[in-house]
Amino acid sequence: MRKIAVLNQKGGVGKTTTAVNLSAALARRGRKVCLADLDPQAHASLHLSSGLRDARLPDRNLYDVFIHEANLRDITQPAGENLWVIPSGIDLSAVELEMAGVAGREVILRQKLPVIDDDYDLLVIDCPPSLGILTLNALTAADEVFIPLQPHFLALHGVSKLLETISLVSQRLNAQLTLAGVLLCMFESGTKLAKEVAGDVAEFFEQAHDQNTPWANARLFETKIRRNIKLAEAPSYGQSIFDYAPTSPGAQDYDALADEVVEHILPT
Amino acid sequence: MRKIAVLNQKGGVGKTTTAVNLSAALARRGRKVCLADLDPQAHASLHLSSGLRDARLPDRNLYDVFIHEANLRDITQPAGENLWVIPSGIDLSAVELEMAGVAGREVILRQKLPVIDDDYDLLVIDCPPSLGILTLNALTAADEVFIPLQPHFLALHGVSKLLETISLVSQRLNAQLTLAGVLLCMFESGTKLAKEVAGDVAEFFEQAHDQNTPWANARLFETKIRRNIKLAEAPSYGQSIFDYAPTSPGAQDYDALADEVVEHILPT
Ligand SMILES: Nc1ncnc2c1ncn2[C@@H]1O[C@H](COP(=O)(O)OP(=O)(O)OP(=O)(O)O)[C@@H](O)[C@H]1O
Ligand SMILES: Nc1ncnc2c1ncn2[C@@H]1O[C@H](COP(=O)(O)OP(=O)(O)OP(=O)(O)O)[C@@H](O)[C@H]1O
Ligand SMILES: [Mg+2]
Ligand SMILES: [Mg+2]
Repeated sequence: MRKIAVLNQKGGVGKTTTAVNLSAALARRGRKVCLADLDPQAHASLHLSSGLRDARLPDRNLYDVFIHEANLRDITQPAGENLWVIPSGIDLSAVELEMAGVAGREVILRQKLPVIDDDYDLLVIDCPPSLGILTLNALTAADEVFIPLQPHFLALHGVSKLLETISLVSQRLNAQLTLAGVLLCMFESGTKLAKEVAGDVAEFFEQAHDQNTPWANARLFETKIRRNIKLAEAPSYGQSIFDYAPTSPGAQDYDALADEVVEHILPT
Repeated sequence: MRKIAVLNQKGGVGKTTTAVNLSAALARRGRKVCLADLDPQAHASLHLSSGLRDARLPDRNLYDVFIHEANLRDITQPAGENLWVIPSGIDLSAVELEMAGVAGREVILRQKLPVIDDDYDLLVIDCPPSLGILTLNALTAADEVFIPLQPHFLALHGVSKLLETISLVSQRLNAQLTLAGVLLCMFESGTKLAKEVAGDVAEFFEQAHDQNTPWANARLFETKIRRNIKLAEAPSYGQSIFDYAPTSPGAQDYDALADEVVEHILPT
C-alpha cells in the first residue's frame, strides 16, 4: 500500500479538495483508495459521507484509534466504488493536548497501518493546517508527501518551513519519507502573481535536483488546478467533482493530475 | 483600548488580510491601532514589516512575552502612521506544547495588556487557523470577535463550533467577550454558492437576535470583501491595500468596512 500525505501548514490552499478529488480520480481508474482524514475539522470526511447535509460524522473515528487503541478496520467507512474513508471527528483536536508528553505519540498512526496494508493500493492522508502531532503522524506514516500550494505571496516562505520539517522527520523518524510533488492549486490563470510564484516554485525545485535531500526528486506537477467554483460546490452534495460536475475545469484538472500521478508517481 | 480578535479556525478565509487592512484603514482615519500577530506563521507581521522581501522577522517577538515574561512595549514595532505591530515569530508554535499543563496559560496575553492600555485606541489580534492556546489567549484578551467567513460550504459548520468556543470562554474566562461581527470575505459575486451561504449566515444571525448569547448583537457586515487579486499582491510589497492599490475593489471594500466599523462598533 502506497501512502501519500497531503500537507501544507498554510490554511485553505486546497489540501482537502486535492485529497478528496485525487482519491476519487484514482478510484475511478480502478485503484483501491483509502482516504484518512487527520483534520479535526473533518472536511474530507464530511465531503465524502452520505450524511452530509446534516454534517453528521460517525461516532467512532480516528480519535478512538489515537486515544482508545481502536483498530483502523473497525472505523473505516465505504465512500464509493474503490473508495473508503477513515473519518475524523471533532475530538481529534484533543489529541494534541492529550498526547503531550506521551512517548511515541508521533508514530501512532504508523503502528496501526499494517492491519490494512493489503486492503488498499493507496492511502491518502489529509492533514490540518499545522505542523503539530497529527501532521507528524501523517509524516511518519507516509512514504510520500504532496504539497498543494496557492500561488500567492509567502507560499514559498511556508514551503521552506515545511521542507525543514520533512527533513527532520526523514532523518529521525522515517527514513523513507520523500516529497513526491508540489501542486499549484486555486490557480488564477492570467494574474501575474500566479505566474511569478509558479516561476519561483519551479526554480526552487530545479535547483534542488542535485542535492541529497528528501525533495531532490520532487516534481512540480505540470497540472495546475485552476480556480473553479464547482470545486467549492461539490462538497455540499457529498460528491467528488467527477460526480457533481464531470465536464467542469475542476474535473478536467483533477483528471489530468491523476494521469500525471499514475504515470510518474504510482507504479502500475 | 478596544480589543478585537479576528478569528476563524478554518484556514485561508481572510483573517490576516482583514486584520491588516482594517487596521490600516482605521489608522488612516486617525485611530491609534496596534496589530498583535498571534499566528506562528507570522503573515500579518511579514505583511507590515519593512524587511519583507527577505521575510525577516524581529528576533524578539510574542514568543518572548509568552515564555520569557517579556514586556509588550519592548517588542512592539512601528508599522506606519498611527499603526504599530506586535510581531509573531516561528517559535510561537512551541507555545502550545511548552505551555501544556501550565496553569493560567489561556490568560497570559490579557495579563500583559494593561501596560499598553493607554498607548492605543484599538488592539487588533490576528489568530491562527485553530482553537488552541494561542487563539484562547486572543479570546480571553479581547472584548469583541470578528469572524471572517468565506461563503463556501461548511462555513456555517465551522462557525457554530467557533460560537461554542466563544460561549465557553465568555462563561468561564471572559465575561465581556461578545461577537461583534461576521464578515464575508473572498466573496465571488455572481456565484450562487456565495449567495446561498450569505443567505444562510444572515438567517442564522437574525434568529440569534433574541437569545441571551454572546452573538445576540452580532452584525453580519453589509460590506462584503470581494475577491480581488490586488489584496493577494499587496503583502509582497509590504503595503496595505491603500498604499499598494488605492483605487482597487479591495481598497474600496476595506474602506467601506472601516466606515461600518466606525459607525456601528467603535464609539468615536
Ligand atoms: N480550485 C478551486 N477553485 C475554487 N474553490 C476551491 C478550489 N480548491 C478549493 N476550493 C475551495 O476553497 C476552500 C478551501 O479549500 P480546502 O478546504 O480544500 O483547503 P485546505 O487547505 O484543505 O484548508 P484547511 O487548511 O482549512 O484544511 C474550500 O471551500 C474549497 O471548496
Ligand atoms: N478578497 C481577497 N481576494 C483575493 N485574495 C485574497 C483575498 N483575501 C485574502 N486573499 C489572499 O488569500 C490568501 C489567504 O488569505 P489570508 O492569509 O488573509 O487568510 P487567513 O484566514 O489569515 O489564513 P490562515 O488560516 O492561514 O491564517 C492570502 O494569500 C491572501 O493574500
Ligand atoms: Mg483541509
Ligand atoms: Mg492568517
